[in-house]
Amino acid sequence: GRQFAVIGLGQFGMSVVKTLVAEGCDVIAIDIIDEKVKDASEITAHAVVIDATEEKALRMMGISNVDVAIICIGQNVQDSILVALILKEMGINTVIAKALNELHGKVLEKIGVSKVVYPEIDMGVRIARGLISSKIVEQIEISSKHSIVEVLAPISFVGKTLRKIDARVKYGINIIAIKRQYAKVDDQGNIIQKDIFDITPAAEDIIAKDDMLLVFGNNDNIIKLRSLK
Amino acid sequence: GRQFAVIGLGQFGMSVVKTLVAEGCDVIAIDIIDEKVKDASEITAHAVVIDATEEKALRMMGISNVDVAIICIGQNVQDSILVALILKEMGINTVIAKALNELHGKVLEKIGVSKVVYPEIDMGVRIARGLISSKIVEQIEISSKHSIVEVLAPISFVGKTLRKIDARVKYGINIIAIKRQYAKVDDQGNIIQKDIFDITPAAEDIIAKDDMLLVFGNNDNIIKLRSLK
Ligand SMILES: Nc1ncnc2c1ncn2[C@@H]1O[C@H](COP(=O)(O)OP(=O)(O)OP(=O)(O)O)[C@@H](O)[C@H]1O
Ligand SMILES: Nc1ncnc2c1ncn2[C@@H]1O[C@H](COP(=O)(O)OP(=O)(O)OP(=O)(O)O)[C@@H](O)[C@H]1O
Repeated sequence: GRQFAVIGLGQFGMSVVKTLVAEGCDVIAIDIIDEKVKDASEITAHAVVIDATEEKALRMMGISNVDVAIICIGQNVQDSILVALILKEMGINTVIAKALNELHGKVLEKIGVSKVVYPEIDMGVRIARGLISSKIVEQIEISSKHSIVEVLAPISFVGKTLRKIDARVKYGINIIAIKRQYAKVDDQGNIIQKDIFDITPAAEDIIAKDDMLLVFGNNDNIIKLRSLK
Repeated sequence: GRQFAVIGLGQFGMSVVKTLVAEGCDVIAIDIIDEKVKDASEITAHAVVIDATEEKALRMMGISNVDVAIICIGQNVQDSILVALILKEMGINTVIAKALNELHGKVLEKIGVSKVVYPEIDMGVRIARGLISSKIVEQIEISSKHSIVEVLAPISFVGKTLRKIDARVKYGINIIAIKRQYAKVDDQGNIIQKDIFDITPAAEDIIAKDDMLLVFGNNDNIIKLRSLK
């Protein structure tokens, strides 16, 4: 199985350790502060106090054998960069690091960090998108070539059963849910729009005008579907 | 359209503002520091310098009319809590706030904040899960009741066509992809496992032993599927 090293046990680092351990992964947890390592030792057997900028100390811990290292040092940009350099020079396959700001992140990328994390910025984007999206889902990338995405039903589908549309054969996509809006009057006499979802629709279900289709398929087919009239 | 207020323009707050504005939303951006408001004014027309703990100042800005307020004050826990209290008493429908730690978060929930965000902790979980998952997808919650998840093919499915299994009718789930492993010899003579994906599988496709099924459906049905033999 793969071995992980987490360097820096702030909130981000500790959260990475907890999640990896909860999934049964082998994790070495490192911090320069005793207290943090003590807390981590309640979660993983391998928790050590090390200044990660000291290459000898890292090697003695067998860090050069891990498959993935996650650097979670935030405020001390210099240490974060130095540790990244050391780990890449040691030949560790995958090094992931959080960055304090974009300049920090750019330097980490130049060193060979494969993924730079900006927790505050990334979560800001996610929270904002979650607020805007009244869709079931905006777009989820399942792999680099396939997605799940909501698409307005093409006019040519309206009035037809799913069986007749034969989406899988004709368009290479799978319609996994249909969202339809209907108007409802609330207890103050206001008209409000409500959504109904037809999940795993039946072959006999008929598409109506303005239905939103939750669709799964490869990205090229999704693009073609969107340009259908 | 809905109106948003973002209070506190650190990295998290600024990211929320940028994302909302990029999606065409109406955003009031507030901070006590001139410089931050000046940066925000390049993104949104409504950017004001206010101490958000001063209710009168908030009311003069028309904050009581927004539908959603996002409090992005991090270090100053007292201010964050006071602002949350003021906004809920003003009757703002949805108040979201980031929290410095779990105690801070619990207090915010008691006040009526509908969603508490822990950027460092939440991103730690996401990054760790992304590292572990060699599956197409671990589990994606589509709504509070439906998910997309990878499931080992039950023995009773093996050797049958999808048509015969009739998953949608019999089990209320939609098999949207099949992942199968096969052994391949690399150029050094090592045997390596490779995955092949059958996306939007045909009705005549036959399930093999150890196939992983990417399944969409409601959570109860997914649980039942998992316990099938
Ligand atoms: N050279 C180092 N070697 C090992 N650990 C280090 C080193 N420098 C910093 N750390 C540790 O990294 C951890 C996280 O760093 P810091 O608290 O600066 O980041 P942060 O971004 O504020 O953390 P959080 O993840 O809570 O947001 C700290 O526990 C710190 O002791
Ligand atoms: N009473 C207040 N009224 C308005 N703005 C405030 C108030 N108190 C703090 N702020 C602002 O909130 C912003 C974010 O706060 P702070 O920098 O403490 O949080 P942070 O968690 O470190 O930010 P980040 O989102 O970058 O992680 C700051 O720009 C600060 O000026």
